[in-house]
Amino acid sequence: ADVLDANRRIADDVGEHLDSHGILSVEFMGSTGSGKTLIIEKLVDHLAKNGKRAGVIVGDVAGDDDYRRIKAHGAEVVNVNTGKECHLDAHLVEHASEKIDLDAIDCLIVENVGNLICPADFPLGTKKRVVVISVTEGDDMVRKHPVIFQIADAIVVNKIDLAPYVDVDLKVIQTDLKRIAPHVPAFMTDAKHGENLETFMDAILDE
Amino acid sequence: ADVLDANRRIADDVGEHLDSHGILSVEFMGSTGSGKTLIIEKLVDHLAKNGKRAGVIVGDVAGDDDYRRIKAHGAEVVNVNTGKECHLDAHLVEHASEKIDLDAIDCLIVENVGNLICPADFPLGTKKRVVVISVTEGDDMVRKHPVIFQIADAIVVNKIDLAPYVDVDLKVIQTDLKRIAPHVPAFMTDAKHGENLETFMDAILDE
Ligand SMILES: Nc1nc2c(ncn2[C@@H]2O[C@H](COP(=O)(O)OP(=O)(O)OP(=O)(O)O)[C@@H](O)[C@H]2O)c(=O)[nH]1
Ligand SMILES: Nc1nc2c(ncn2[C@@H]2O[C@H](COP(=O)(O)OP(=O)(O)OP(=O)(O)O)[C@@H](O)[C@H]2O)c(=O)[nH]1
Ligand SMILES: [Mg+2]
Ligand SMILES: [Mg+2]
Ligand SMILES: [Zn+2]
Ligand SMILES: [Zn+2]
Repeated sequence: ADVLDANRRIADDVGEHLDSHGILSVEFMGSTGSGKTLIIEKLVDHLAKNGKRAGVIVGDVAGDDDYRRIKAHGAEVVNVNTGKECHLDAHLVEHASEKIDLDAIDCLIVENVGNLICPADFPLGTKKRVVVISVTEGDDMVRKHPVIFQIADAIVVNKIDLAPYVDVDLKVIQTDLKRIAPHVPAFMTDAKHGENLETFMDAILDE
Repeated sequence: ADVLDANRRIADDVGEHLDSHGILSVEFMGSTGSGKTLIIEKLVDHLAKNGKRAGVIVGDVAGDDDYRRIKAHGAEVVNVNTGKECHLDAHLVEHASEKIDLDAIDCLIVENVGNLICPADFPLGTKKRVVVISVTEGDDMVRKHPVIFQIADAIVVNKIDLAPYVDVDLKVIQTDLKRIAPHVPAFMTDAKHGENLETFMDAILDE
């Protein structure tokens, strides 16, 4: 419990610091391979089209794959390797954000390590938290990991184009979401071909 | 480090206990929704066809979805809900195995919680550890989470039928496996339609 309290205090500091620069900040959590980076790549493009600049902090256990993909879209990016840790924490994000010129960006995006469990207990200080799952993981992800959906500000159920190939009925996922996290807006997207992605991005950027 | 040492000691006890009953034991780790339960369902059927009986311990954060799916195949199953913990540990498996009549089974199967990070550091005492990923997560899973592939006894890259829909080149995954875990046998499977699954099951059961 001490670890969680300490993290929450640092998260509050991070949040205040970002607010003082007038920056909107959004975290993306979710399962490994659910499509977090692809959605962030498109979000960076969407922001640029509206004349807004993005800073991105990418958390991964090892390597710089996601860092390179997002950097190619022209954002200011910082890579954080977590090693044995299966989630980012506010302390890591505090230090990573020091490497970004906060006066040169309008929006800070954080991609957490793929994990549907621990991130729920470790807020990072961002204004919004989005959880991303994909239909290819099966139709039971929501009821199996209720907490991370309940603490989110938005939910993305991605890869809906693949639902027929994994025998997943989207209505089962929607029913679980209504029961488990009725207060959280949910978006069914196909990030690859763009379906419903604009709707999600406008909603999360308060446009 | 104390936690890892304590876990290893209990895992050794579990291993000795299973050996004394002449039981083959296999753990399935891997990403959420990669196909662990589907593979276990087919493994239980495969064992039954060869006159062998399976006991299964299923770890999930919440609910009994996987428990019910596997029970329907006639195996002796125990459900373990891990709550806030993102992985099983040897202590949980020790207690769960007490609920199974070890003289009535030939093979014990353990399904870990979906997570490509922590399970690597928490052996459960089984003779073999298998890690399952699916191509729908992208082609970078191996280089992003090297440790869990290096400590495994076998690797399953599942859902190869879906590779064309997510722009994944299987050769990229195979090249990473050769570089990162050259000593570990890898199987490219489609558990839904059965491709290469028999080959994997025969290999893991030493038939
Ligand atoms: N068909 C389809 N493929 C998608 C979609 N979204 C992502 N993908 C594919 O899914 C794979 C994983 O996407 P990423 O963006 O790397 O996922 P991620 O959540 O960032 O993965 P990690 O950071 O490794 O946890 C890639 O091969 C993408 O091309 C989608 O909506 N439809
Ligand atoms: N097309 C296709 N679908 C598959 C394959 N293997 C599993 N699936 C589907 O993938 C989804 C997830 O499968 P599960 O067996 O529940 O995966 P799991 O790893 O046990 O999931 P968790 O226990 O929740 O982490 C289900 O909808 C399966 O039907 C495959 O090889 N090909
Ligand atoms: Mg990513
Ligand atoms: Mg399962
Ligand atoms: Zn964790
Ligand atoms: Zn863990």
